Amino acid sequence: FEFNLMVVGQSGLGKSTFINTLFQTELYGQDFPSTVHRKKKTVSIDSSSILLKEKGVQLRLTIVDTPGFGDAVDNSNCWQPIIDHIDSKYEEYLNAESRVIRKAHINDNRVHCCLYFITPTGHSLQALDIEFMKRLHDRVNIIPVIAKADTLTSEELRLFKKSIMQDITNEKMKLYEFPECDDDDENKLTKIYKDKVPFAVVGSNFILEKGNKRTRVRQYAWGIVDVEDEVHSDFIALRSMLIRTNLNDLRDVTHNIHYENYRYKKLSS
Amino acid sequence: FEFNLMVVGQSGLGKSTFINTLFQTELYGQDFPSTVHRKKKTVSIDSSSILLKEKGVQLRLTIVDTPGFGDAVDNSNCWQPIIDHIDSKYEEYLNAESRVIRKAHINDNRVHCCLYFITPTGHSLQALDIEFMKRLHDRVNIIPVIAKADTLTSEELRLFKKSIMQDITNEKMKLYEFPECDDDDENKLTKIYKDKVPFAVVGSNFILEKGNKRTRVRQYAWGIVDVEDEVHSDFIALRSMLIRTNLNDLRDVTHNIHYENYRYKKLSS
Ligand SMILES: Nc1nc2c(ncn2[C@@H]2O[C@H](COP(=O)(O)OP(=O)(O)O)[C@@H](O)[C@H]2O)c(=O)[nH]1
Ligand SMILES: Nc1nc2c(ncn2[C@@H]2O[C@H](COP(=O)(O)OP(=O)(O)O)[C@@H](O)[C@H]2O)c(=O)[nH]1
Repeated sequence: FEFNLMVVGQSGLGKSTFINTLFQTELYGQDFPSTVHRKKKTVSIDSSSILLKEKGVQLRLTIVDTPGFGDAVDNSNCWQPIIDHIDSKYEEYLNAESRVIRKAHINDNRVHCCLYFITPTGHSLQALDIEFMKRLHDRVNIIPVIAKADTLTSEELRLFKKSIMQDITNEKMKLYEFPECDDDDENKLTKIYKDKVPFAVVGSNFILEKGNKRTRVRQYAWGIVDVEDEVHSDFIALRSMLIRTNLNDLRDVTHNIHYENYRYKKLSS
Repeated sequence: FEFNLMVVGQSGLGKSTFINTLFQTELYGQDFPSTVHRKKKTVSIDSSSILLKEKGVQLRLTIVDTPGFGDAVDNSNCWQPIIDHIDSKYEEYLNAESRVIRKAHINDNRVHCCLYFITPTGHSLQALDIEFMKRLHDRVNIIPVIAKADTLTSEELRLFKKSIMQDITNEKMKLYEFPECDDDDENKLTKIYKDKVPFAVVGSNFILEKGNKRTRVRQYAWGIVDVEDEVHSDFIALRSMLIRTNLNDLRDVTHNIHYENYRYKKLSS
């Protein structure tokens, strides 16, 4: 069972910390990100895989990192290496699938989900956010998240989400749609979680041990942000929607919609 | 007594809020900034003046705002309109000063101080920050501030400041130097404040009334950031160094060093 998750956003938005938090791992050690992020001239595509056990199932999770995105003075076309990567994985799969003698299980390296990190300005989407999402929304499942959400008060966050969704509607951008649930009770929860899009996330590499409970927190002089407190951020909602319930749907939509689109355009040109 | 303060930094770094906080005013109304900041294609230079009474002295404060800076996908040369504005003010002054019959008091519209807002990434200076400061440090007094400092824990802030000062040294950038003080006790305080550079600022338009005390705060679900609490941010240090003690020195350095440089280059070319 493979799952390939791409992470996109400017340097310093807490992406590495968030991945560690989401999968409760140290995939990104504390020193590693800061040296990688300095003074990148072009966007590179870095993949790292880990084996996880999720609900008793062995999962090979691959995180596709995109350091350099949005970090230069001139970011024109900084999305191109990302588009090329996504298309090349569709191409690989198409070739494997088209062989006369082909394998029973084709290695699936296609990007199943792209988490796009929005800078918490408090105003609206930035020009770069819009340019990126317009070019990628019909190639890959995009789930936008508001980075470092502990930068915003609850009122600022409410207005910011409203303004972002307005931009997304105006620009006709198609985000990944979480599917309906068969179970009525689960559907209620799904609806509550779906209404939180774009998810406001907080991550941390710092773990506080309180008795027998271990939680990831950010300790400020004025208070402690608890990553798992649903009042503090939408982390729990996102983790639930992403990992607990929809990994399969993200893979299915990638295969049945985005990949088929690619295949159709490729074979009919 | 005129003082002209330029504010530079990407949209959403809390610049308008900070100016309101610094001068305890509503110079930037709550609605105004958000409409101005959307989708600017080029950098514009907007000046607004207010009359303040500071230590019994009438002060005409002019804030020079630079909306659009760093907000596009391609920010190449976004500093040029800023350079042109600064140079044009030197040019105006030079013309007024060079007249055969000249006024006793020349209107001083030169930029006395440029507050440069650094995005709180937690890593180091961004390419844009370096490009801007390298071109402007020998034209105007630059005081860098870390925007939205409540985004960083005290440890993250300590590392971030260290990394920024390292970049500034490596790139040979000349920041405004706060002068020594004649008074020994004041000098101790000046030294403490100088060591906080780059100042980590927090601003707010929200005023909390506690008894007869009114403070500007940011209210989060996990705690309240008090702009005037010296543990929460360097706001008090910056306000003291900028307004309480060094307005005159900033004007003198602008006149005796930056303006003289301009005049020398202009007249000898
Ligand atoms: N305020 C805040 N800071 C965070 C959060 N997550 C990470 N950081 C800090 O932001 C800085 C950059 O984090 P990092 O994960 O390296 O960001 P990346 O460059 O996007 O991978 C570090 O100082 C982190 O401790 C968060 O949720 N909120
Ligand atoms: N976390 C944090 N947010 C701030 C701070 N100052 C302002 N903000 C918020 O950041 C957003 C943008 O502020 P604004 O002053 O308009 O920024 P500008 O675009 O740089 O002028 C608003 O939601 C403000 O309430 C601050 O010190 N810390």
